[in-house]
Amino acid sequence: LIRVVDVHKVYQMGKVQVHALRGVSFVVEEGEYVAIMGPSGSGKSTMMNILGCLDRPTKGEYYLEGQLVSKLSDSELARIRNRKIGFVFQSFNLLPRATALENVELPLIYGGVANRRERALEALRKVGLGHRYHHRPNELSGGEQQRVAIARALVMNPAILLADEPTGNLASFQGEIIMKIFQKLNDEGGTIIMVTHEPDIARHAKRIIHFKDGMIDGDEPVRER
Amino acid sequence: LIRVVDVHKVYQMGKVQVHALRGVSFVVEEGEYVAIMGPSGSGKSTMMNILGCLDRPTKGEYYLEGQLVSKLSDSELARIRNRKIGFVFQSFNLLPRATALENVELPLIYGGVANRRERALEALRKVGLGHRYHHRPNELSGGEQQRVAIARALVMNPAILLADEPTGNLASFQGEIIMKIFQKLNDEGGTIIMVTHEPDIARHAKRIIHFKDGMIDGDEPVRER
Ligand SMILES: Nc1ncnc2c1ncn2[C@@H]1O[C@H](COP(=O)(O)OP(=O)(O)OP(=O)(O)O)[C@@H](O)[C@H]1O
Ligand SMILES: Nc1ncnc2c1ncn2[C@@H]1O[C@H](COP(=O)(O)OP(=O)(O)OP(=O)(O)O)[C@@H](O)[C@H]1O
Ligand SMILES: [Mg+2]
Ligand SMILES: [Mg+2]
Repeated sequence: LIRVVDVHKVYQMGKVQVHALRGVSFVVEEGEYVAIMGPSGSGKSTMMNILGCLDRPTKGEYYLEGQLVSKLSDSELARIRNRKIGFVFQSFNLLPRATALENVELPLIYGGVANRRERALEALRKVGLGHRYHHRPNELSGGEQQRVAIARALVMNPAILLADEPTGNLASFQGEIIMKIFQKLNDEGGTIIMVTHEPDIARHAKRIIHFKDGMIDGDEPVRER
Repeated sequence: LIRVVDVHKVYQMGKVQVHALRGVSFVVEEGEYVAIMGPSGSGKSTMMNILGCLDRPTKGEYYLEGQLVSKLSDSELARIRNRKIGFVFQSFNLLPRATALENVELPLIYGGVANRRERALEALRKVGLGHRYHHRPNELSGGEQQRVAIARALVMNPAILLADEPTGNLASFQGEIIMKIFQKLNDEGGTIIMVTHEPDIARHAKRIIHFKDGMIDGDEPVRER
């Protein structure tokens, strides 16, 4: 399903080059549940942005469902991002002037889906935010914004969920509610790749890939689930 | 040092009222090290904003060093915020167009302190970011932005440190480096109030206050440090 071959990412800052990814290769099969861990600054979000078709590698190939992503047009990429991939950003990335409900409705509008309001409301209720649907991001707590971002990523029932630190602002019982939602998506055949720095959250996955200094530093199955 | 008496906070949203704090009272003595825990949406950040003199309660009193904060003028509040209180925001609140170095220099400029560049660079080195001082926030990872916010809060060597989820984006060994810095500040007599959802981080404090639905739901010393 997902195949990354010798991917590099260099950020050019004036004369200085920042090597965020230095040759990363791995495969994730359909239906896998993978956690990505590693120190701050090790390249995890950079990798997730490439997997989510939001950024392109400087070097190396990324194949999604056997297709070379670099060969796809912008409109094909946009269609894949809307139909196939749900993305939870580390910084939430909510529209500041839209309510929680409008933010979750957005992918449904883009995808031309019917019954948007009910489906968006249902997604918010699942993450415990039915009572805050009319709040804008600056009228929500940190963990509430995060959960709006999770509801938005799940509302199209994506084949692939990419979640970057989805529980960083949630107390443990609320993090567990999110993990139950993720497990259900995985049980139904969805593929999940989740960045986390919390071992208790990573243990919900079936495989952990470790990043360090822009490279893979370990890749093992999760034993104690 | 810090005394909160029956504090309420109501957010007025059109006709709807959101009761974020419903009568909170507690005392924190000078030199204490307190962790605040509780579910997402329980009022922790709202409380921190009031403690940091960034927002006023709807009802109730807040005494800082024996002075009723509501009686202080805006310029007195600004002076207290600059000289006495270091604040790490849950959403970092960095100036987007300034570099990491310029962000950490800001309190030193405001406070008219000499040797700003060296002191700001030293604060960044302590949190492991000497190599990223010239990056703007959108050229930094999530955990790096968080550490810039920590460096900025500590650079004036504040008497009171208010940190809202300071390690939410850091791998455990990097979180431990931040905990060592906080412990040193506390050893030197500084007062620390830290919001966290991670029990391993809360255990570094000496007392835990639990929030639930805008009220205090528990207040106990940390046994196993
Ligand atoms: N400006 C605002 N207008 C309306 N409601 C608000 C506003 N800011 C916060 N709230 C609401 O007040 C409640 C408390 O928010 P607060 O940010 O204090 O929670 P928190 O304990 O810090 O949560 P988290 O752990 O998710 O950061 C939340 O339910 C939130 O929706
Ligand atoms: N736009 C950019 N320009 C320059 N450097 C960047 C940019 N974005 C990220 N970087 C750098 O690339 C490195 C990797 O960043 P990335 O966001 O992928 O790390 P991360 O593993 O997600 O970290 P965290 O756990 O803190 O979120 C970091 O050191 C960061 O400073
Ligand atoms: Mg990241
Ligand atoms: Mg908060």
